[in-house]
Amino acid sequence: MFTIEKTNIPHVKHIVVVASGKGGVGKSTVSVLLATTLARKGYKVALVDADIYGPSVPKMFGMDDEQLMAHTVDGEELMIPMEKYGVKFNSVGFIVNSRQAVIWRGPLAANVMGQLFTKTEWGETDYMIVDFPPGTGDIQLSALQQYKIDAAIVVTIPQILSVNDARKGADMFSEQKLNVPLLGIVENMSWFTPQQHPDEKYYIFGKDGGQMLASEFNTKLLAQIPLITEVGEAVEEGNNLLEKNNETINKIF
Amino acid sequence: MFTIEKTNIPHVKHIVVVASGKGGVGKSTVSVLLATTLARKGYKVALVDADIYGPSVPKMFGMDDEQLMAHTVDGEELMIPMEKYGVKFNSVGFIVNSRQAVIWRGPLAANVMGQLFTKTEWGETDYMIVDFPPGTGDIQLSALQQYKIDAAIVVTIPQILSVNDARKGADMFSEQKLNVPLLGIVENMSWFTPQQHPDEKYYIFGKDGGQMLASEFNTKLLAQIPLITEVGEAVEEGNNLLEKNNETINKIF
Ligand SMILES: Nc1ncnc2c1ncn2[C@@H]1O[C@H](COP(=O)(O)OP(=O)(O)O)[C@@H](O)[C@H]1O
Ligand SMILES: Nc1ncnc2c1ncn2[C@@H]1O[C@H](COP(=O)(O)OP(=O)(O)O)[C@@H](O)[C@H]1O
Repeated sequence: MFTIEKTNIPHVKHIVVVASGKGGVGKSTVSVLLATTLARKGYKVALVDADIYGPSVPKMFGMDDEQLMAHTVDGEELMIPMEKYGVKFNSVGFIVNSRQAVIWRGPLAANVMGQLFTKTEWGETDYMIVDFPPGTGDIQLSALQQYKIDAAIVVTIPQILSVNDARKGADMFSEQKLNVPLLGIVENMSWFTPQQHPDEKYYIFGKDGGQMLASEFNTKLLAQIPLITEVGEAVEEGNNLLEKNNETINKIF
Repeated sequence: MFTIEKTNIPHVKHIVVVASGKGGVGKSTVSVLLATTLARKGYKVALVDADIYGPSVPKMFGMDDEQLMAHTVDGEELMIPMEKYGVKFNSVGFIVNSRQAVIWRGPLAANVMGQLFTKTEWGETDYMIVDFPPGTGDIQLSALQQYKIDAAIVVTIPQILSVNDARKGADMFSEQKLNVPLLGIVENMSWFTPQQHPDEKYYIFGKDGGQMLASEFNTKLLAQIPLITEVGEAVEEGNNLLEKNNETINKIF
């Protein structure tokens, strides 16, 4: 039987893909949160912003206008990743001018994602977190077939109505031949507690979607992340608040 | 000079595209709100759910499991649109099994969108609202080149950081040769007011992004829509609350 030989990424111990069924559920936010949390625990972390449709990792780190550098190592030109809060990161947004509306086709997407994975000097890495393009098209499938991914996390909002979209995201990993274990579901935007009313919880985006999806796929609900204004404004401040709020994020690994 | 002959959609007076730079900002919600508001004012309204990546209009109307019917008119087979709250609608989700993860390529997308526009029996229509696929790829560009679109609305959230994505959406219409007038910007998820604290406003997703984008493109900020839990749960209930809250929605046309 013919099996696809997967590309291994040298010096990286674990590769975790963060995926979603549709955009805007907080997948990039969760990717950044996961990466910075792991870095804070002392792990060597690489964050690959492979979200070709809307790479937002650089601006979440406040480094949108930075210039990526490259240098030659053993005759091969490698990009030098950016670094902040103990996380090394590279982004589609640095390789392709993210102000342009790029027409993404399979070969271009595979080429650019390949550069992020194998033409970036990541160095010894414990966890590589991959902020995946939202949705479930052939671009996502090809990447999952090509690289050895150790685990996947699917991000959803609590809305029962939007669980349908998230389900497609989770389905993508249960493809037998893909062999990518679904680590669990992260439910984001789970409730909102106003600062001046710490005992109140408002379920603006519904309830229970994360648990329903986790049960359906026989996997864990890894965390429920509330809406916190600072998360959208300043990643470090947002992450500090989320960590106080959310001991579970710390338990994911 | 060679100009593309645009396809006119018979019996439809005005076609308005509702677009966004990225998913999850509420484009489908705004499309549904706009359609039901116009229907309530007595206009004949058609809602085209062309959001191929995540068609959500049927479930917003609670008609996800309905079967689309077709009949033959003058030898041509036409789909009969669904109808609710005075709005006629058809969706990619009825034509293609939306539970499947479809690999969307240009020709397939153009074919399915073409069926929604020209193989659906819309009848005499004052306003056709088009829930566009999010983003700015060649699928969106091809549709804008092919059909005569009278106006475009771009939906954004207030986050200054996400205005970059919305800007690409607005840029798409300012392409000289496309000739699609940008009617204005709708800012969604502008604040949250807890029911028990009607004097408080929480800017969970930031502030000012909509106005900033409107000024940049020399167009109007048509409306600011607050976060209202019922919007995600029951479109009619949500729309009633939004209309009380938001006289501006009524002034868009
Ligand atoms: N828990 C949260 N609290 C407040 N804002 C959030 C939260 N999660 C995400 N956001 C905001 O919601 C928007 C969408 O999040 P993002 O991570 O870009 O989603 P995705 O990657 O799924 O498209 C961004 O403006 C982000 O700052
Ligand atoms: N003003 C609002 N208040 C509360 N929830 C909203 C509002 N606008 C959108 N939503 C919810 O946010 C999610 C994304 O909205 P949707 O219209 O599907 O976005 P898009 O079409 O841009 O992907 C849905 O769960 C929807 O119910």
